[in-house]
This record gives sequence, structure tokens and C-alpha cells, in this order.
Amino acid sequence: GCRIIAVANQKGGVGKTTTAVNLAVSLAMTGQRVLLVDLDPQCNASTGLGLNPAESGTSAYEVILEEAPLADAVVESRLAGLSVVPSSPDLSSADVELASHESPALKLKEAISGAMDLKRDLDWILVDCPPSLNLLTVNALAACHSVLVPLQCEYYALEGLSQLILTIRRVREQLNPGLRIEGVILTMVDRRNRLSQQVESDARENLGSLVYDTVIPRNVRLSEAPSFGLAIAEYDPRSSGHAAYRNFATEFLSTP
Amino acid sequence: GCRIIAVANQKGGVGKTTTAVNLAVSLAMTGQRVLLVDLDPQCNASTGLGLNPAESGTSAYEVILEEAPLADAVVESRLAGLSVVPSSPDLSSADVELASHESPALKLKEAISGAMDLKRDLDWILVDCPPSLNLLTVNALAACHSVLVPLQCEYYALEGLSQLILTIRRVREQLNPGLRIEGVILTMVDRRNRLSQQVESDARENLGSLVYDTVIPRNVRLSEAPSFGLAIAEYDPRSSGHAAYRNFATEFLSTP
Ligand SMILES: Nc1ncnc2c1ncn2[C@@H]1O[C@H](COP(=O)(O)OP(=O)(O)OP(=O)(O)O)[C@@H](O)[C@H]1O
Ligand SMILES: Nc1ncnc2c1ncn2[C@@H]1O[C@H](COP(=O)(O)OP(=O)(O)OP(=O)(O)O)[C@@H](O)[C@H]1O
Ligand SMILES: [Mg+2]
Ligand SMILES: [Mg+2]
Repeated sequence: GCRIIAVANQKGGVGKTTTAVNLAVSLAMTGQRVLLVDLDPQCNASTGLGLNPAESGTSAYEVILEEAPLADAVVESRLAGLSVVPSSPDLSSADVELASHESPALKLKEAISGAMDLKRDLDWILVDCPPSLNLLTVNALAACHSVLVPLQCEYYALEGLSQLILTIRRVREQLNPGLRIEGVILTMVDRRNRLSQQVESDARENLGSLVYDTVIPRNVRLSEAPSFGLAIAEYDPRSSGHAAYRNFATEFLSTP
Repeated sequence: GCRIIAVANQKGGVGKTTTAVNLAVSLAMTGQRVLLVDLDPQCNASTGLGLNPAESGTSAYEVILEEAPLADAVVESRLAGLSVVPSSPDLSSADVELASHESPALKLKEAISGAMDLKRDLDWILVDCPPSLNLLTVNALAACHSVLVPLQCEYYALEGLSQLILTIRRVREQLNPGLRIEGVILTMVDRRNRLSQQVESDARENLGSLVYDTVIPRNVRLSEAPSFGLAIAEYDPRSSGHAAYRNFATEFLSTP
């Protein structure tokens, strides 16, 4: 069946989008069939794959507001095996617009369960979340099987983890009983830097086997790629950033 | 009088908190009287100054929910001239809780205008915002005289600027007619890196004199300081990060 993974962390700038885009591409390159849903009104995952949210017709906004079925919002990327539901800046008012609806937190879950035909042809649905624990992120946590948590090796990022884990527990109790953490992927790792080493060892000590062996190094090529609308595999396949995401995809697939 | 500045940018991880904390401290060290309001449920500005949100009594949450006057939430920092209104994780549900209130976007503005005695003893109120354009950030934009925008020298951060400017314009039209941009401070600048140079020149070309001459370099000491609950001035006064924020405070004070 199709596995649904939310890529979430309310701390900003920790590598959620970079991980969602490059994992999606790496999985597709190994033959997996992947749908990437961009649930962040910043639209970074959409533009990072070369899409222009202003040109897209239906987006995640219409899906969340129940104005269109999920399948209507799906566009093919340049890469075989990878399709995308683009975001829209309109999503930033979804909280307010959905406040008066029946079960506002279950809109994405309902849209995905209604898309039977779509799901039959997919191995993975990855959902890129905005930097908050608001209704959009809660929709993703309610809709997914598990949460992939990018953790930047910095102090504020580690501090925020407990709030994220609390929210995941709350969503599991109230909306999604099977919800669990898929894993924690360390990002922007710089092993020459004491703080990065310390955060890595703290994370492995506290989170144990939830933390993947693969780490993503800080690599400027990863931040250059989106300015060309390319994933790292297309922009610089010889970079340390690409090697890390390729290895991560392998470890991700082999972790039960 | 007392000037109110929101430190805002919906892009995550661009240096909002680092700028709010270190500008507040640098201003206080030049004799200015500063109140830092932490409006982010992540509580990073609070912990970055050594406060423990769990121990604080009244926080920005009670102020926004009109359960306490602003003055009740103010705590003194270790530094003369600097006081703080700490945040609370409870703020993450403020959107939902305020949705049924009369003018939910004006709670901070009302709280600040009600604090006459407090304002008489202050030169600046800086408000650290969460990474979103939600009700908390809109409250800050409605309450302030101007917005200080930290801009990370990366592609996604530059892309997000147009949405921020649109939101500022909308708040100016509907809630706060005098709202303007105080300035744009470039953060995590690495002049050895092509992308950083390109973003800096794009920003200066498009935004002109809004962009401060002073830039904040990428400096690991800035990210180490909060793990000790210290601002950079206290943690490593010889660092390039501290020199940059001291110079920025001087330029900030001299820019009309
Ligand atoms: N391993 C890395 N090495 C260098 N730069 C990186 C790396 N991962 C991400 N970046 C860059 O760091 C910035 C933050 O990453 P990204 O936008 O993916 O984080 P995010 O968590 O999605 O942010 P937000 O919270 O705003 O959604 C981006 O400019 C990105 O290009
Ligand atoms: N100039 C700098 N050099 C190196 N690291 C920095 C610099 N400025 C900030 N940092 C680090 O980068 C990370 C992001 O900065 P910060 O948390 O201040 O951003 P933010 O915009 O407040 O994030 P959020 O969107 O989550 O509120 C933090 O770990 C911080 O310590
Ligand atoms: Mg993102
Ligand atoms: Mg912050």
C-alpha cells in the first residue's frame, strides 16, 4: 500500500523542504512512485522543483478547503515517478477559513482517503509542512502514518523537539491513533564544530535508534539547487549533499 | 517616546530571534531602555536570555488573551536597561482561542497602549515573531511603528520577501496606517559563497537604502551563545558576531 509521511518540525529553517524535495527525488530515482504534497504557504517545495505556484491551477489550498479532489491538484514533475501537489500563498488563511468547518483538522486525511485511484499507483506520499504547529501541520499529522523529523544540529532546534513530540502525542490521542515517528534525520551537520557534535550526541543519546545513521552535512550546493528549480540530484550529483540524500533514501527504505 | 519594532519574517530560521536578542542587548549596553517581547510559542528569545518559560508566571500568552496587563508579564534580565516579556508554549493555540474575540488582531496593540507607565520608562519595545503570517505576527505588525526584517542570504529566504511585503501592505491598509519597514538586515552572510553574494546584491538592488550597510556574518559563536542562555555580548565579546550586532545597533540608532 501507499505510505503517508509528514515532514514536520515547527522550528524554522531546519531543512524540512530540502529533505522533502531531495528524499522524494531520491526515492523516485530508485523506482518508487512518490507524490510530494506542499502544505506550506511559502511554496518552497513547489518552487524548489521548478513549479510556479502562480501558474498552477488547483493547489493544496483547494484540496484543504474541499473545493477540489486531491487528484485534480496533482501535477507531474520532470522526473518519472515523481508528482507534486503544489502549494499556494492562500493557504496562509486556511486556519481562519476552516475554523467554522466540521473537523477542520481532518481535511487532508479525508482528501487522501477519498483518492483511491491515485493511491493505488503510489508507494509514498510525502507532505512538506510549514514551520508551526498550526492547523496545516496538524492536518498533516492527522493524515499520515508517521512523521519524519529533520533536526538541525543547533541549540534552538534541539530545544524545540520536546514541543513537537508533545504535539505528536496529542494528535495520536485525539485524531490518529497509529501515528508514530518515522525517524529523525540530522541536517546541516558540521562535524568540525563543537555545537554540532554536541547536538548530534545529545540527539543520539536521547532518541536512540530513532536517529538515522545517515546525516546530512552542511553543503552550499543544497542551498544553491532551489534557485535553479532543481533537486540536488539534478543540480550537482557529485556533491556531498546529493550523496547524503541518496544514502538517506536507501536507509529510509530499509528501516521497517 | 517609545518606539515599537516587530522583528518579523515568515521564512523560518533566518535569524529573527538572534537579531531580536542581540540588538536588544546591544541597545541596552549603549544606555537605551529596552523591552523585548517574545511572541513566539517556541520561546527561543526567552531561553536565549537565560529565562525558563516554565518558571515564569505571567507571559505573552496572558497578555494576548487579556488575562493580564503587559506590565504584569515584564521580568528584568541580568542586564541593566533590558527587560523581557517571556513567551509560553500556550501561545500556539492563541489563533484558535482568539478567533471568537472582538478584533483578535489588535490584542497586543491594546495591551501596549494600555501600559502608559511602562512606556514612559522605555525607549524601545522589540517584538520577536514566530515564522508565520498568522494572528501572532499580525498582532505584532498591528502594534508596531515599523518592521525590522532579518533576511538570510539564501534563495528561499529572498523568495519569501514578496509575501512578507504584501502582508505588511495589507496590515497598513486595514489595521495600522503608519506601518513601515524599519530596514532589512542581512544575516548569515558568507562573502566567500556565490549564492550569498548574489542574494546580497539582489537585495541591495531591489530594496536599496532599506538594506542596512552592516551585515551579520555567519559565525558559529552566535549559535553557541543561546545554549548558555547568553547574548553574544556576554558569551564572546571578541567574536565577529558580536562586533556585527554592536555595529548594527549603532547604525540602527542613527537611521531616522
Ligand atoms: N544541508 C544543508 N546544507 C546547507 N544549506 C542547507 C542544507 N539544508 C537546507 N539548507 C538551506 O537552509 C535553508 C533552510 O532550509 P529549508 O528551507 O529546507 O528549511 P525548512 O525547515 O523547510 O524552513 P521553513 O521552516 O521556513 O519551512 C534553505 O535556504 C536551504 O537551502
Ligand atoms: N549569523 C549567524 N551565524 C551563525 N548561526 C546563526 C546566525 N544567526 C542565527 N544563527 C543560528 O541559526 C539558527 C536560526 O536562527 P534563529 O533561531 O535566530 O532564526 P529565527 O528566524 O528566529 O528562527 P524561527 O523562524 O524558528 O523563529 C539558530 O540556531 C541560530 O543560533
Ligand atoms: Mg520549508
Ligand atoms: Mg525565532
